[in-house]
Amino acid sequence: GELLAANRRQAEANRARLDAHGILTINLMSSPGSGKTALLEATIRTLPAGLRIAVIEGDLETENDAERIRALGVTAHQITTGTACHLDAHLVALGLDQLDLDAIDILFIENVGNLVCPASFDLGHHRNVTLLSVTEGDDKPAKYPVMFRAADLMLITKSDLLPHLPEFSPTRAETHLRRLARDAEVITVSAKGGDGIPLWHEWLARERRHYH
Amino acid sequence: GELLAANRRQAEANRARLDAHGILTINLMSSPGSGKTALLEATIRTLPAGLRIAVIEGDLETENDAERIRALGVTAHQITTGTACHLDAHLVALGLDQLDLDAIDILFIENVGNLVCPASFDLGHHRNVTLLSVTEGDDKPAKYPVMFRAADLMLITKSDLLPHLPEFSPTRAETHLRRLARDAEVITVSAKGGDGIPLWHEWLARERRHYH
Ligand SMILES: Nc1nc2c(ncn2[C@@H]2O[C@H](COP(=O)(O)OP(=O)(O)OP(=O)(O)O)[C@@H](O)[C@H]2O)c(=O)[nH]1
Ligand SMILES: Nc1nc2c(ncn2[C@@H]2O[C@H](COP(=O)(O)OP(=O)(O)OP(=O)(O)O)[C@@H](O)[C@H]2O)c(=O)[nH]1
Ligand SMILES: [Mg+2]
Ligand SMILES: [Mg+2]
Ligand SMILES: [Zn+2]
Ligand SMILES: [Zn+2]
Repeated sequence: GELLAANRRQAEANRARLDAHGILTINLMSSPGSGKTALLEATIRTLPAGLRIAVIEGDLETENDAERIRALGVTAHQITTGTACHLDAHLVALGLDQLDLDAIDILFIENVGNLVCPASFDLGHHRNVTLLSVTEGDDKPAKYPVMFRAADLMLITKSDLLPHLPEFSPTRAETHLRRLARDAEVITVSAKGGDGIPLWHEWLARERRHYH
Repeated sequence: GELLAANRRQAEANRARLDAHGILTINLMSSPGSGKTALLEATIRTLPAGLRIAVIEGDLETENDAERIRALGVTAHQITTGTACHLDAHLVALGLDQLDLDAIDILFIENVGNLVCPASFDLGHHRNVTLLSVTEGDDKPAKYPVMFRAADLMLITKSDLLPHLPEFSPTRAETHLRRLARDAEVITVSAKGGDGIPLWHEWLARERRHYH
C-alpha cells in the first residue's frame, strides 16, 4: 500500500545518494544471533588494505552491536527502532546523515534479527546477504521463503560447529534455496575460525567492480 | 488500533473455549531454529502417563513441523501463514476447529520463529514460553526486550552445546532478563541430551494445577 510505496521512493533517493558517492551498500539479514555482527568483526580483522567501510546497525534496543564495531576502529551508527522488527528506508536516510559518505567504499547495514519482514523493505542498498547459521537447521530456506527468495548471497555461518551438529547438511540447505528458484551464491564461513572469509572478501570485491 | 482490538476479542473467545474444556494452552516463541519443535519432540518422548497433548504449528510455509510431531503419534495441525510473521487469534480459532478439544489436557501452540511480533498477539493462551538457544548469544533479552518482557518462562535451549560456546553465559542471559523487571522462571534444557526436561514437565504440571 501507501507505506511500501513511500518506502520505495525514499529507497530510490538513498540509492542515488550512495551511487553518487560510489558506495557499495550491503543489507545483512538473518535470524537473531546468526552471526551478523561476528561476520562484520571477522571482516574488519581481515580487511584488505585501503578498503574503507562503515556500518549502520539496526536493533530494537541497545548500542551493543555498534559498540562492538567501534571497538575495532570502524565507524558505526546505531539505529534503535523501539518496536519495529525491521529497518526501513527512512531510518536508513537518517543514518546516512550521520556518516561521512566521502570516506566510505562499502557500507554494511546490519538489519534487525528477523527472518521475515526485513526482506520486504528496500533500504536503498545494492545487495541482500542472508545468513543462515548451522545451529538453526537446514530447513529454514523452505520454512522462511520470503527472506531466502530475496537473497543475492546466502552465507552459511558458524561452520566450526558442524562437527557437533551432524543433523545439519549444507547441501540440503542449498537444495532448499534452489527449490525457491533462486540461483544466489552460497558461501560457508566461520567468523570464529576464519574459514570462508577470503571467499566473502572476493565476493565483496566482485560486487564493488560490478556496481562502481 | 482496530486490528489488535479485534484480535483481543477473538483471543478472549478462544480462551473461554479452552477453559471450558480444561485445557492449559502454551504459546511457544523463539527465533527461527531455537529448538521449539525439538523441545516438543523431547516432551512427547518423556510424556507422563495419561497426559494428553496436541500441537498447533505456525509457519509461513511447509508442513515440516507438524509432520515431525505426527511422526511421534501426537495430533498436530499446521497453520501456514504465507507471509505473516506471527500467529493471531483468528488463525488459532480456525486451528481449534480442527481438534478434538475433549481429548486434550495441554495444547502447545508453536508460533512462527520470530523474536519480535509474536509477543504482541494474544492467541487465547494461558502462558508464554520463550526459548533462547545458547547458540544465539546471551544478549538477546536486552536486544529483543518486547519478546522477553512477555515471557512467563524462559527456556535456555541446546545446553549440550555449551562446552563448545565459551562466550555464552546462562547467568548473563538471566541478568538481562531480570533487568527487564521480569521475574519469569528460567530453566536450562537440552532436547538432545534430555537435561532439564524433567524440570520442564514439573513446570507444566504446576501450571495445569494453577489453571484447572
Ligand atoms: N562458534 C561460533 N560462534 C559464533 C560464530 N559467529 C557468531 N557466533 C556466536 O553467535 C552468537 C551471536 O553472534 P552475533 O554476532 O551477536 O549475532 P548477530 O546475528 O549479530 O545477532 P543479533 O544482531 O542480535 O541479531 C554469539 O554468541 C557469537 O559468539 C562463529 O563463526 N562460530
Ligand atoms: N545440539 C542440539 N541441537 C538442537 C537441540 N534442539 C534443537 N536442535 C537443533 O536445532 C535445529 C533447529 O531445531 P528445531 O526444533 O527445528 O527449531 P525450531 O525452533 O522448531 O525452528 P522453527 O520452527 O523453524 O523456527 C535443528 O537442527 C535441531 O537439530 C538441542 O537440544 N541440542
Ligand atoms: Mg548483531
Ligand atoms: Mg519448529
Ligand atoms: Zn516487521
Ligand atoms: Zn509480525
